[in-house]
Order: sequence, then C-alpha cells, then structure tokens
Amino acid sequence: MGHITAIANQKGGVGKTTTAINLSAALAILEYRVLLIDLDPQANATSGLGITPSSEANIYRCISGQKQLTDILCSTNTPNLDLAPSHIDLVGAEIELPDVEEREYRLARLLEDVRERYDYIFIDCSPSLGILTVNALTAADRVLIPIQCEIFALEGLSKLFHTIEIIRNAYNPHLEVDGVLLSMYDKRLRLAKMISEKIRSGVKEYVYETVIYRNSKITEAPSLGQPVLMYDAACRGSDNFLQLAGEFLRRNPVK
Amino acid sequence: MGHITAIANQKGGVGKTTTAINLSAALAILEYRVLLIDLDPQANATSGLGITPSSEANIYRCISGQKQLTDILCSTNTPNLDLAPSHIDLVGAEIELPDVEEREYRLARLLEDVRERYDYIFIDCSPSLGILTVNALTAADRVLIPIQCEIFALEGLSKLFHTIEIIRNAYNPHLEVDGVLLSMYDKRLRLAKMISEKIRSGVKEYVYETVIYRNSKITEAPSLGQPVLMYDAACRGSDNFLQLAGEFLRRNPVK
Ligand SMILES: Nc1ncnc2c1ncn2[C@@H]1O[C@H](COP(=O)(O)OP(=O)(O)OP(=O)(O)O)[C@@H](O)[C@H]1O
Ligand SMILES: Nc1ncnc2c1ncn2[C@@H]1O[C@H](COP(=O)(O)OP(=O)(O)OP(=O)(O)O)[C@@H](O)[C@H]1O
Ligand SMILES: [Mg+2]
Ligand SMILES: [Mg+2]
Repeated sequence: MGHITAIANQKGGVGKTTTAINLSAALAILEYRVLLIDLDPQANATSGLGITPSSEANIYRCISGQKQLTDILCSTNTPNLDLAPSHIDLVGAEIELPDVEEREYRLARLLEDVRERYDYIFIDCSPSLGILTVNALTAADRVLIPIQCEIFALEGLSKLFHTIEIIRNAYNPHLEVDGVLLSMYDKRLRLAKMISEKIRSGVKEYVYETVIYRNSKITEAPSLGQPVLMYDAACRGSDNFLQLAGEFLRRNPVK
Repeated sequence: MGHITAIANQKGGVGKTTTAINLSAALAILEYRVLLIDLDPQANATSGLGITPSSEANIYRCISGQKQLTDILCSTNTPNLDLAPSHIDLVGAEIELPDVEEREYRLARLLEDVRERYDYIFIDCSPSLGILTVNALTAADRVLIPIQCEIFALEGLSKLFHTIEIIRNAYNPHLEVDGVLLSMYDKRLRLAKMISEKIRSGVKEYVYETVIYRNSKITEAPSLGQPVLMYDAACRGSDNFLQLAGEFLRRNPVK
C-alpha cells in the first residue's frame, strides 16, 4: 500500500520540485518502487526528469475524467521511479473543477487504482492553495513542507499549518504533517541561521535533522533532465538527498 | 495619469515581490508619486514594507466590492510610496470571482478612481496564472517579468508570453511587455551565464540592461519591514535598484 506524501508550500521557489524529484529518485535508487505525480501546470518535475510534457498523456486528462492514471504513467531515466507527467493544460483544472461534484477527491479516487503497485507516492504541488493543492492534500497521508530560511517563507508557514487543519477537518481526517525540511540553506547568511532557529523553536518536533544546502549541482541537474544523484552521485547535494531518504524512511516505514 | 505596471511570473520565488518593493521605493525616493498594489494572498509586499496585514483594510475587500481603493490605501516608511495592502482572505477571491460579472475587470475599475494621484502604479502578483493575475494583466499598461537564470524559470517564459498574448486579445488590447529583468543573479554559477545568454538571444529587445545580483542585504531588508534603499543605501543591492529605476524611467517616461 503506497504511502502518499504531498510536497507543498504556497510560497514560491522554496525547493518543492527539487525535493520531489531528488527524494523520489533517492528512494528509487535504494530499490523502493516510487511514483511521482506532477500536479503543477508548470510541469517542472516532468521536464526536470527529462520528459517532454505531452498534450495527450498528462495528469490533466485524468483529473478531468478523460483518462485513467494507468494510461499516462511513464518510466524515467531512474530505475524504480515512475512519473505521472503534467502539462500547461492543467491550468484549465483550476477554472473547470469548481463546478464538478466532489471536486476535492478527484486525485484521491485516481490513486486508488495504482496505490498497490508502489511503496511510496509523492505529489509535487504548485505554489498556491487552489483546488489542485487541495486535491493533493485530500489524497495524501502526509505533507512534507520544504522551506527556505528567509522572512517571507517563515510567515507562510503558519498559514500552511492552518490550511492543513482545514483540509483535515473538511476532507481528509488522516492527513498529518510529515515534516518541515530546511532547503536551499546558505551557511554564510546570518539571517538563515536566525530564521532556522526560529523555525526549530516554533515547530521543533516536525523539523527534519537533514538540511539541504545550496549546491550548484542541484541547480544544474534538471537542465539535463536528471536527478542530482544521476547527474553527480558524489556531490554534496546527492549526499544530502540520500541522508534525507534515510530519515524519511525512518519516519515512514514501508507499509 | 499613473502608468500601471504588473510584476508577474507564474514561476515561484523569482524575485517578483523583491522587485515590486524595491523598484517602487527607488522611484519614490527619486520624488515620483508611487502606489504599490499587493495582489498576492501571501501579503509579502505588505509585510516587506513593515505593514501588518489587516482583515479590515485590504485589497480583498475592494475586489469583492465591499470597499473602494481609497478606503484601504496607506502610507509606508518610504516617502511618496503608498500601499494597497493584502491579506490571506484574498485566497477567497480565487474561488468567488469565477461567478461574478466582468470578473477580469474588477481591479481595472478600482484603479480608475486613483490613477490621477500617482505617477506610477505597480501590482505585485502571486505565482499563478489564476483570476487575480488575470485581473492584474487586464488593469496594466505594461508587464515587467523578473526571471532567475535557471532552467525552470526559462521554460516558464514562453508560457508567460503566450498568456500575455491571450489577455491582450481577450481583455486588454493595450497590454505590452515592458521588459524581462534578470534577478537574483549569481555570477559564480556557470549555468546562470549560459541561461542569461539564452534569454538575451531569445527575447533580446525586452531584456533590461540592469541585472539585480544576489545580495544578502536584499534578503535581510524585508525582515525589518524596509526596502533595501532604506535599510542600507550604500550596498550593491541599492545601486542595482537605483540603476533599474533609471532604466525603467527611460522606458516609461511620466505621462
Ligand atoms: N539546494 C539547492 N541548491 C541550489 N539550488 C537549488 C536548491 N534547491 C532548489 N534550487 C533551485 O532553486 C530554484 C527553485 O527551486 P524549485 O523550482 O524546486 O522550487 P519550487 O518550490 O518547486 O518552485 P515553484 O514554487 O515555482 O513550484 C530552482 O532553480 C532550483 O534549481
Ligand atoms: N537579488 C537578491 N538577492 C538575494 N536574495 C534575493 C534577491 N531577490 C530575491 N531574494 C530573496 O529570494 C526569495 C524570493 O524572492 P521573492 O519573494 O521576491 O520572490 P517572488 O517571485 O515574489 O516569490 P513568490 O513566487 O512566492 O511570490 C526572498 O527570500 C527574497 O528575499
Ligand atoms: Mg515547483
Ligand atoms: Mg512574491
């Protein structure tokens, strides 16, 4: 029974897609069967794994009821890692879904068919709290929250915890916070240290021990359509994500 | 007649709010009368200027028809710079507006009352192409596009140009691209140089000469509720934004 984790934060550019691609790839390299769902119309997780978004086989076709998930799943250059690709057409869902019955449960229903096939399923979310992110939080068991150590990201954290509370009460009673991940961390910035201490004291029990440091190989890898572990397995970025995979497994043992 | 510029890019974390706050402040310090509209429910431009979001006086109340813009405008710690503050309630507009008459023109109508009072009006947009960003693009004369020199930001550029085309044909025939601004530029990254060359060759006539370099003072300033020019007028970040203001004025002389 695949464990479903949404990777969400309405603040933009905090490392959601980078975490989704590289944590999924690290678990796949450790021989777990992993599925990554790209639920962002920008389709960054899709192109970051070297797959060209297709107007035929994409998650929008499934959310709008035209296809099943099994019709669009594809393998990636990383063994054991499958992808449900996105496409810019997904922007349409934000406008169309509000008029549909049980609109919050579309993704949860789609995942029932494939959940048995995978150990872990991740959902990369767009930077918003719109109907697509609501679908992800309704389908998920847990939420992993990447955060940058800067003032705007800190302010958004309490709003996100508040939203998770609303979703738990309205649509998904099992939803829990898996953890808060300090990402794109730059040790040279005094402010980053100050903010990380504030986060650790605010939501202590959630913060991952693992920190993902800013590393140029992490920025370069997606331009070649690869996770950082496939791009340069020896770099610090790869170490960080392998360490993260280990800590994630301890928090979420295989069911 | 205030010149209206939307600062937009659906890619998250590329420096929209940082550009909105600091370009507005630079023009205000040069003695132009400036208004900044925070159209993002995250309300980062509001808190970045030291203003606590209020559930009473905010842009959501105006968009939903409960108040006029003049009811919510407030001055900031920067002379000549006023703000129309945001609040998390603005998330409601994404869900409510779809059922309202002429929903794309709400902001354009609101701005008619105040346009005479300012030389320049800026709109900080959220990282999405939803109804709020459509409102900003419908109300604006020009669009300024901050972009980071990394692969995901590059892929989003053509989608944004495509969206601007759609808005121009459907709602706002005057809408033009003011420019593309390379922001958060890190000269040490080989990838940044490669991507910036691609951007310059792709949309050559739009790219601003001014580049905003990555600078720790720029990240620190909003945590004290100040634009970087008020925080540390002598730092490189302040130079960059004063230079940007000069180039912006050459492209958009006062009407
Ligand atoms: N640890 C890191 N070191 C260096 N660069 C990083 C790191 N993590 C992310 N980045 C870069 O920062 C940018 C933003 O990251 P990413 O796109 O993953 O954020 P996001 O939260 O998914 O953005 P969006 O809100 O648009 O979905 C990307 O260019 C990415 O390559
Ligand atoms: N030139 C710069 N140097 C250093 N840090 C910067 C610079 N520009 C922006 N930042 C920092 O990068 C982060 C993202 O910037 P910002 O919030 O302005 O982006 P945004 O596009 O408005 O994000 P969102 O998509 O969430 O609205 C902020 O912490 C900001 O302080
Ligand atoms: Mg992303
Ligand atoms: Mg912003």
